[in-house]
Amino acid sequence: VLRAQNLSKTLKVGEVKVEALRNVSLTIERGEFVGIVGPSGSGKSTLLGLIGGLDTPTTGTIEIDGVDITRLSERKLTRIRNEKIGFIFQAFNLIPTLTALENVALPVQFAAKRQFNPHKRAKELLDMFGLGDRIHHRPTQLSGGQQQRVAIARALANNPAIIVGDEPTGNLDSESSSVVMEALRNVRDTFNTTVILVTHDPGIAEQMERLITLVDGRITDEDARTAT
Amino acid sequence: VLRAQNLSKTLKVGEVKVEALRNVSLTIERGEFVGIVGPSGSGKSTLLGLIGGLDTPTTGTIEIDGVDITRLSERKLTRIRNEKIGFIFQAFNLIPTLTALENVALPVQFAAKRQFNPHKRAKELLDMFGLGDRIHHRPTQLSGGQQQRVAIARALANNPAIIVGDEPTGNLDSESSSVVMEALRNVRDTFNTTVILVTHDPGIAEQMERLITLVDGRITDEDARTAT
Ligand SMILES: Nc1ncnc2c1ncn2[C@@H]1O[C@H](COP(=O)(O)OP(=O)(O)OP(=O)(O)O)[C@@H](O)[C@H]1O
Ligand SMILES: Nc1ncnc2c1ncn2[C@@H]1O[C@H](COP(=O)(O)OP(=O)(O)OP(=O)(O)O)[C@@H](O)[C@H]1O
Ligand SMILES: [Mg+2]
Ligand SMILES: [Mg+2]
Repeated sequence: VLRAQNLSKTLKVGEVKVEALRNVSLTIERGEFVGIVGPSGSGKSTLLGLIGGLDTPTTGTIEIDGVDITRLSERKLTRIRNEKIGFIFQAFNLIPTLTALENVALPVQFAAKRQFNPHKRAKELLDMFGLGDRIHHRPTQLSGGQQQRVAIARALANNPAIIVGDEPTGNLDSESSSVVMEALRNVRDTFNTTVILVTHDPGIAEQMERLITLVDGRITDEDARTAT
Repeated sequence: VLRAQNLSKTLKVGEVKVEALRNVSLTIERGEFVGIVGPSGSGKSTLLGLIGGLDTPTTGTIEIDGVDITRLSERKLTRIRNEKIGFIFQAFNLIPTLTALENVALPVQFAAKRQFNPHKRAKELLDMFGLGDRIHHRPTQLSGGQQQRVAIARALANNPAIIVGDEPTGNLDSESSSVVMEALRNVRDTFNTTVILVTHDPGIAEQMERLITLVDGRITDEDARTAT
């Protein structure tokens, strides 16, 4: 479902060049449950931003279901982002003026073909993550882990084909983490959703079926393994 | 060094009241290495905000070195916050228009009695955390874990008597986490700094010498134990 070839991303800080990603290639099939691990600063968020269609590479291509998203019009790309990809940001990126319910309902309201009643769908997801009594809170009225769970619910809202999560359990206790991982396994088993998670947590990494390791912007290790 | 008595914090969302903290009392001595644990939403960040002088309780008192900080003028409180307390925010709260170096130097520049050369002190701390080649990057030009380390360096900058950290390793890989914990143990052993950390990471919790557990805004468990 996802094929990245020779991805490089170079950023500039004043005169200095930072090579955040160097010649990264990978292929992920439909329904895979993949972890991306590596040291802080190794390029994981940069890679996720590219495969999630939120950023463009300096060189290289990214195909989602055979379509090269680096060549699409902004309008077509926006539609793929809304319908095919659910993205969980490392810093959550919730809309501060909207409540938890409105934040999760938003992508459902924007969907070209309506699958769900937006507020009903949002309430169900927030209930699943234990936030039923927080649905009218705005992000600043939520704890860090509550904001993270709202961001996760939002990514699941349109039942997208691909879930991309950037350290989705970083602010969660073990109980909340289990609920999140359970939900992700569930959508994968039910809908064959592809799940790609960046994590620093060994406990999460060992639940993934395949691990890709990034160091200094390169893939250094790919180990296909079966989670126990 | 720190005594909280009967702290309660009630927040309002429209007509609904949320009791984030309910009658919390605790005493922490100079040089203690304390962990605060508990489920997401249990009141940990709220408690830290109160003991760090960043927020005021609905009822109750907080004494730092015998001074009730809930009764101080803003000017006196600001000075205590700058000189006595180093605070690491769950969401980092770096100044987006300043570089890493400037962010870390800032509290040193504001100190009433100058202990260090601000930029030299900032560079040393950033080097210690592996960010020597990122000192001129602004927060948006840093990875999540790099921003977190800048926030930690900033908290250490004035060599404060009390370090208060809200999930300081949540975005860090195990290597960077070890460097951070090493640095915190170091200042405690060298200067008898009091270190209070909120964490969801059992690996960090087991390194603390005492654990306080919060559930639903109350302390449910206090276990003084020696870290192995
Ligand atoms: N806008 C930018 N300009 C310059 N350099 C950047 C920018 N964004 C990121 N970088 C650098 O690119 C590298 C990769 O960043 P990235 O955010 O992808 O790391 P990461 O693996 O997600 O790290 P973490 O685990 O800490 O979140 C880092 O060294 C970072 O300093
Ligand atoms: N400004 C606010 N208005 C209303 N309720 C709030 C506000 N800030 C926090 N809360 C609520 O107070 C409770 C405690 O929040 P707090 O941020 O202290 O939790 P926490 O223990 O730090 O959680 P986490 O581990 O997820 O960071 C939460 O249930 C949260 O929804
Ligand atoms: Mg990252
Ligand atoms: Mg918190």
